[in-house]
Amino acid sequence: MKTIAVANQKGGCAKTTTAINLAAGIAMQDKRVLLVDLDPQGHACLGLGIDPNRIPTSIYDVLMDKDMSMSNVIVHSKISGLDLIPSNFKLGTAELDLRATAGREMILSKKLGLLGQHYDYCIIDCAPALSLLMLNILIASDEVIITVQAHYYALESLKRMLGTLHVARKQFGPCNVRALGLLLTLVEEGTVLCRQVQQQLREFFGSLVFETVIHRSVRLAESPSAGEPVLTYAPKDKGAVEYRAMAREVIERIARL
Amino acid sequence: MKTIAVANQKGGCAKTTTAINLAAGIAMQDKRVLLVDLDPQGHACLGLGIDPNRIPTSIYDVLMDKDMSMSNVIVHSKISGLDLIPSNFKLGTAELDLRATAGREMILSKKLGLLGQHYDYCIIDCAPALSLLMLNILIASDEVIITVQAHYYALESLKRMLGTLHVARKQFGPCNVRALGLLLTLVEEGTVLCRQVQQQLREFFGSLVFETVIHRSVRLAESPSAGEPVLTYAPKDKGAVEYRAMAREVIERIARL
Ligand SMILES: Nc1ncnc2c1ncn2[C@@H]1O[C@H](COP(=O)(O)OP(=O)(O)OP(=O)(O)O)[C@@H](O)[C@H]1O
Ligand SMILES: Nc1ncnc2c1ncn2[C@@H]1O[C@H](COP(=O)(O)OP(=O)(O)OP(=O)(O)O)[C@@H](O)[C@H]1O
Ligand SMILES: [Mg+2]
Ligand SMILES: [Mg+2]
Repeated sequence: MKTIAVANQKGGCAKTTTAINLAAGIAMQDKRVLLVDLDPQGHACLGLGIDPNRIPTSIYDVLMDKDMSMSNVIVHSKISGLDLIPSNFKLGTAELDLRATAGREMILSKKLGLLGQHYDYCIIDCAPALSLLMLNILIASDEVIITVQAHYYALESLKRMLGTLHVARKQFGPCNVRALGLLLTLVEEGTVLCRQVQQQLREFFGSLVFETVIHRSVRLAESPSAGEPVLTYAPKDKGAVEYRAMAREVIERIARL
Repeated sequence: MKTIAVANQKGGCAKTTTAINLAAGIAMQDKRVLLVDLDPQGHACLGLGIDPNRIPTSIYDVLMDKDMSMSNVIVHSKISGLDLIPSNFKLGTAELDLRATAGREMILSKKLGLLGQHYDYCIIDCAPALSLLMLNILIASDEVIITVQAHYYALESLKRMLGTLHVARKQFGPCNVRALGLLLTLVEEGTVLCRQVQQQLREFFGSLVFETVIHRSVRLAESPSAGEPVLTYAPKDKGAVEYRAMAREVIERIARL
């Protein structure tokens, strides 16, 4: 199983939208995919039509209770081949609740490791924060996709995010996480700002920047209210075309590693 | 001094953009304003042209060191009447560092209280999280402005945010924080989604929703790279007009309380 986190401390740069559509895009290529929601907002659940306030158990219980496994909380989505580990507001206290647990940064990695070969890919949707939970994610992941809005604040947060990957690899033995790529999201073709930021990113980071670029599209903002990825909500929309291309590019990049 | 937090757990809904332009808008009406950056990303600093990596001391030192006061770390901005309490990445560990401190949820309120009547308004820019730091902010604030992007995920997070205000008031004696209003941000007039969400908000929350609505405007995304609020970067732009109107509406709402 290949574990890929979709992360960025910057809020609102389409982490959840990317995690859902990437997971669905890979599942639609006949792979078995597990999407793990590690944001207390529970938006990856909402985006797949699952109400985070009605789930009996969640990722919080798996992290806190040593007898609870991932398979105890799995929910099947409407997309064949795509399962979900849900989260809800309880995850908000995990940071303080886990502080006294031995090996607290390894819990997620251990629990995912027990899933064995049930899934080909595991995609993790992250909250906009650099925290103990994020450390758990970086140790549990093989790769990280960093979503970057083509704006000024996002560039600043990107430097911090790449620095965090480096520190996590150096300080924690079992952490081998790599940046699989930087994905440009919410791009508006017509603005000088977007063109300048894109150019700066490609000049500075070269092939680390995905070829696929995700443009603003209102269908992407509408699809969560229908409880489905844009890939099934509006399959001919530009957003769906771009996320299908992105899923293919991710599979190719991993094959080339 | 009136303390107003700009908050929402949802990432990317223009908290920082609103905090900077509201603080500048009020300062430009001959009031003395202090902007406090309580996000480890340090974006309120960046948006005013101050490099968070070059500040010697920050809000983190004020929270952690009982001999350090707010006035020790104040930085003057280029806008007359507007001062800033900077933050940087160190704030990211405040959650775990403060856990063993007695009265940990009252620290911010106590330190702001020592500023006395130096300022007419204090505006706080919040990180996208419901945490111990957020609890500190809610106890220290008189009012909260919740920025809401007119999208589906934002509506869900709004319910959670309003619930948190209610819990904080009930559980912590010294907390009297109220929602001053809900500010619609990043609005795109042409889409059905934005119109529907706006309509739902006004029907459900009535006059709690600000009259002023902030539309998408590329100048608002450009102004942080110039290190200044849109009010001085592009004073005739629609974004500047709307944030000036917002500052007036905030002062009026507070006067009516
Ligand atoms: N390409 C796009 N075009 C238009 N809207 C988009 C696009 N991608 C995402 N959105 C919308 O923008 C908002 C932000 O996206 P999303 O919630 O996925 O970001 P996030 O990084 O997960 O946010 P958070 O930091 O709160 O977790 C959402 O309302 C989403 O529906
Ligand atoms: N009205 C607007 N029109 C266009 N762009 C905007 C507008 N408001 C904010 N932006 C841009 O959108 C992005 C998100 O805004 P901002 O960073 O202020 O949100 P935030 O809620 O503070 O995010 P975070 O959750 O990361 O703290 C920024 O790049 C900002 O420049
Ligand atoms: Mg998200
Ligand atoms: Mg911000």
